Amino acid sequence: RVRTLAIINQKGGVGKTTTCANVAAALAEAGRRVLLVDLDPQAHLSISFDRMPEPGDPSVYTVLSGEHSLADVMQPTHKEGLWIAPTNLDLTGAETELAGEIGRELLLREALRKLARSDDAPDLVVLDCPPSLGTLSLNALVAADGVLVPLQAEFFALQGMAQLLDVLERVQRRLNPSLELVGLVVGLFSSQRNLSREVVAELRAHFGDLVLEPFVRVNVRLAEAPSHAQTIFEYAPDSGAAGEFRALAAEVWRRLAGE
Amino acid sequence: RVRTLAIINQKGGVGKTTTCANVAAALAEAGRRVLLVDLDPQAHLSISFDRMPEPGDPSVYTVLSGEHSLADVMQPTHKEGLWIAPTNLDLTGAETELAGEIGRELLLREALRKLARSDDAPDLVVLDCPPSLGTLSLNALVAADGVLVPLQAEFFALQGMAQLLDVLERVQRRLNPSLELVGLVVGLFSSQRNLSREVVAELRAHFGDLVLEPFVRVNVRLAEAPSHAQTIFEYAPDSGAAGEFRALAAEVWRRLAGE
Ligand SMILES: Nc1ncnc2c1ncn2[C@@H]1O[C@H](COP(=O)(O)OP(=O)(O)OP(=O)(O)O)[C@@H](O)[C@H]1O
Ligand SMILES: Nc1ncnc2c1ncn2[C@@H]1O[C@H](COP(=O)(O)OP(=O)(O)OP(=O)(O)O)[C@@H](O)[C@H]1O
Ligand SMILES: [Mg+2]
Ligand SMILES: [Mg+2]
Repeated sequence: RVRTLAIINQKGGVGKTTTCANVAAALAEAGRRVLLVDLDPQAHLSISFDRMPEPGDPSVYTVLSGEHSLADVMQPTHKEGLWIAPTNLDLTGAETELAGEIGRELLLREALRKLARSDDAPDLVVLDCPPSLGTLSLNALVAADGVLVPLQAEFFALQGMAQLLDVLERVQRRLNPSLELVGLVVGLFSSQRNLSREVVAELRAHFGDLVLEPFVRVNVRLAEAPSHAQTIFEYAPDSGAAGEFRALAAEVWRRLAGE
Repeated sequence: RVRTLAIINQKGGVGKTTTCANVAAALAEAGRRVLLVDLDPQAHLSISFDRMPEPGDPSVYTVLSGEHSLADVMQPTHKEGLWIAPTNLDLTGAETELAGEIGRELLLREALRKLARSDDAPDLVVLDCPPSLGTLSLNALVAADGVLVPLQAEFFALQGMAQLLDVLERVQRRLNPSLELVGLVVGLFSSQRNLSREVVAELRAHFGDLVLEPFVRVNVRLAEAPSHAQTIFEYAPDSGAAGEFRALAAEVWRRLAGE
């Protein structure tokens, strides 16, 4: 059975791509077959695995436009058990180009269902989303079984969650009844900041055990790893950040797959 | 004469809203009449001035849909000489709703030209953009005289700039020939990080004196001020961050207005 996890937050720069790459890599190291899908036109996930296609080449854009299947587009990464369906800047136009397409929010789900029936089916698909709640992010929410929300413990975190939960509820009601909120990942965390501690207390009051542990503390190695086309597990395998992502990935899989 | 400055970067979380609020506030303190326009459906700029309208109320959304003028929507902030045209979540649907509108990228310019002819005309309009290069950001680029690009000195900064410059060039060629790149603002800066110093060296090699000084160093007070509905100039007027934004604002005005 293929499980699909969407990593989403319309707030920018909260660690979506960082969480996507490292949670997927940790689960690949634990023996799962994992496919990353880059739905962000910035293509940062693709770049951080050194897999950004040339303009016009097969990519997530050509999957959504119906030209290629996911099996055509997915390619191995440097890591055993981890593949990526990469994107490039062609995806920038998708929002407007798809505006008139019938069932425009269902295109990714259609492509993933086709993949699930093929020999290339992975155990887990992880979707990296752009910082918005537009058509690309909605495609992720419709296709997903679970949603993981990275956030920074800053003033705007709670207000953003209210809007996101409202969108989740509408997607669940109209398009994807089995969609579940797996949890919130508190990233870029620094315990010295009073503001962070206050926001965390409020998040716990609102969301209880949906606030996943451990938090991901600020660690410059997480920001450096992508420039070497590595995940934290190759770049700094013994770092606190590697330990945090291993523990988070295990917890996410437990909640998503019930194992 | 009204000058318009767009603050833009499709990369999320790089300090766009923080730069917008504090550069505008610094210039208001220096005696200019400044109007902020919140083009981000997250409405963080509006929230950080405690001016987010109720759903359905006049907002930037109703300006773009033609229901209200900017003069109808703009309201004073707590700061002398600083107004805001706020937004709310109604703006989330604009990307798709405007997809079929004739001249959809010119709607804001039309509204600003009308304001410039009225008694409410400010000296400067500052536009906060969402983390994307879609219809809302294109409206800002078409309406603007100058563009200010906040960025973080991280691995992805340079790659993002290439895409942004490509979009700027097309906007200049087809819709706004007088649009100029005013400069790059390096924010969330921390000189201890090797990565930051490497990226800054590369930015200087590519962009020369478009890299504005001073850099904005990491300072938790910048993240705390919005939760008190204050700019850095009320929250921590003697902080390094306040000094950095005063100096940046003066430099931005010098380049934009030639004074
Ligand atoms: N725990 C951390 N410690 C240090 N740096 C981090 C951490 N998490 C993320 N970063 C860095 O912060 C920046 C933002 O993270 P990332 O790009 O993953 O966020 P995002 O939510 O995907 O952004 P966008 O909204 O633009 O897609 C990146 O430069 C990343 O390397
Ligand atoms: N120099 C700084 N020092 C400390 N915190 C900062 C600094 N600049 C910005 N921040 C904080 O970092 C976060 C991101 O900044 P901000 O919201 O201004 O970025 P943005 O580019 O507008 O994000 P988005 O892409 O979501 O619109 C905010 O919580 C903000 O308070
Ligand atoms: Mg990202
Ligand atoms: Mg912002």
